[in-house]
Amino acid sequence: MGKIITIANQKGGVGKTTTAINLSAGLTLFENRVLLVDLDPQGNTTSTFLDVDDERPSAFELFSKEDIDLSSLTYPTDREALYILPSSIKLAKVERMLSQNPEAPIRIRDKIEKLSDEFDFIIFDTPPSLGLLTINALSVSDYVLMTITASPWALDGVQDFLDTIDAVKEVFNPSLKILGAVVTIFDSRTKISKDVYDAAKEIFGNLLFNTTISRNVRLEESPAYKKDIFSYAPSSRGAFNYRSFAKEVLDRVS
Amino acid sequence: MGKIITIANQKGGVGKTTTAINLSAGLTLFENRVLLVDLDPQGNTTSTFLDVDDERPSAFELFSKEDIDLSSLTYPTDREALYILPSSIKLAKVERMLSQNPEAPIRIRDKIEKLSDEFDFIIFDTPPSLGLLTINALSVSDYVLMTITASPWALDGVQDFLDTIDAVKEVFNPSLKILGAVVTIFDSRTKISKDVYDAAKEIFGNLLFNTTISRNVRLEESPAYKKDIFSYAPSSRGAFNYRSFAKEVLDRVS
Ligand SMILES: Nc1ncnc2c1ncn2[C@@H]1O[C@H](COP(=O)(O)OP(=O)(O)OP(=O)(O)O)[C@@H](O)[C@H]1O
Ligand SMILES: Nc1ncnc2c1ncn2[C@@H]1O[C@H](COP(=O)(O)OP(=O)(O)OP(=O)(O)O)[C@@H](O)[C@H]1O
Ligand SMILES: [Mg+2]
Ligand SMILES: [Mg+2]
Repeated sequence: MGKIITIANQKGGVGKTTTAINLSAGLTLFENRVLLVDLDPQGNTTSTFLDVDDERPSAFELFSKEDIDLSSLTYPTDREALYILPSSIKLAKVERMLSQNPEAPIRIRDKIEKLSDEFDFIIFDTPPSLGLLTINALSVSDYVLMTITASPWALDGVQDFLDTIDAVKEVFNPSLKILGAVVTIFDSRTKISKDVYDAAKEIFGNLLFNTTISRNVRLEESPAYKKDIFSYAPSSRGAFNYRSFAKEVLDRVS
Repeated sequence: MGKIITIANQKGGVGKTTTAINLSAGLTLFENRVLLVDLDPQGNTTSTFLDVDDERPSAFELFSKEDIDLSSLTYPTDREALYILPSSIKLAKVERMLSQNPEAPIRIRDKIEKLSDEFDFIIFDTPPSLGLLTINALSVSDYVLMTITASPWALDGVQDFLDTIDAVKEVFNPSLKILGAVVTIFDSRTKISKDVYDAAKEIFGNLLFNTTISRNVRLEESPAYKKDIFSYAPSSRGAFNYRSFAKEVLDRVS
């Protein structure tokens, strides 16, 4: 059984997708077979690896169909040992589609558990919300990782986030653990970055990762070339940060 | 009847809230009375002006109650002529609460129309989603403004965004117009900023605002001091940009 990690934060634009892509790629550098699942209807993770095609089998099928051939949902990427289970815009209607279904919060659990036998890690990218798509990811995860950036409102939503984790633990997934919080898009020249880092340390203590991901323009550029940071700019600061971050994650889960 | 503008983009972290706050404040500099409505459950706009209090009357009441005393929902701010209709975390449950209600997409329309008699402008801040909260804002708006930042995926969601605008126009609000798109967090030193600006110009043509909002650390700092940019750093680049942006908006709506 592979380890399942959800990357989440209801605040938008805080590096969830950038971390999902580069943590997943980083884990393959240490001999892991990784499945990256894109549960965000925006499909930013998906469009980084595959051409946009809203008709192919996607994560939407995890919610809409009972029995599916799971192997038809996983696609190889240019990076060996990294596979992707793509998003579709249809995911945007899942919340309304399942609003009367009592099993809605754990709709994808059995399917993902079956898939976890084939991978060392399953990583979920999620939309900027604590709605049904994110709840489903949390309900089947071993760990949840919060990405945080230096924003004036960076820590406003932490309480809601932690309340949601507690609720999922209590009702659906008692074994869910907080893997930690990682500060991304860190700019050591600005006071706001330092203030947010200090405040996050206060809230998360040892759960705050030692590795911070610096602001690095290579990380912004690489998805446009349909590449993770290790393929696009292997000697960049971004690649260095995400490699040491992957190592720190491995230390925490072993 | 005041003019109603929704600021929207389902992509997270693209300056919707920063623009909602500073455009609203900017409009008051030109003798306008402005109501800023926060429809994002995260409440970043709200926490910039008011202390967090999820029990006070809020935008949630626009959805949950038939008859309300609208004046009980609008609060003054430190800036004269700028009022706020605050968010509440309860907004997060609106989509599920109204999922079986056929009037859900126009739930707030009549109330907002009544309020628009008292203000020159009503500005909506919305969550990073094209769900029911954003649809409600669009259903009662004269204009929609899209904020765009230099992100690898900045323009991925534009088609979905424009499709949603068309759908709202067709079914709920034929007079809805696209006010335009504005590039924010612009960093003229990076190639990705220039590439995104050029691509946005290609898509939006004259609808792309001439004013771009540069990356400016003062804009990141000001909400932490519970101030808009004009109160916090009146001679900063951010204040200059948002002042000229407010002027450009006024030119387009007159
Ligand atoms: N370390 C970094 N250095 C520079 N830019 C970064 C870094 N990490 C992320 N970015 C950029 O910041 C923006 C937000 O990142 P990203 O899209 O990964 O966040 P997100 O949380 O997934 O957003 P959403 O809430 O829309 O899903 C993107 O433009 C991305 O390219
Ligand atoms: N011009 C700017 N210069 C520097 N930082 C900026 C600028 N505009 C916004 N920011 C910062 O970028 C981040 C995202 O902006 P903001 O929160 O306004 O976006 P949003 O679209 O409202 O996000 P969400 O999708 O979570 O609602 C915040 O940390 C904000 O302080
Ligand atoms: Mg994302
Ligand atoms: Mg916002």
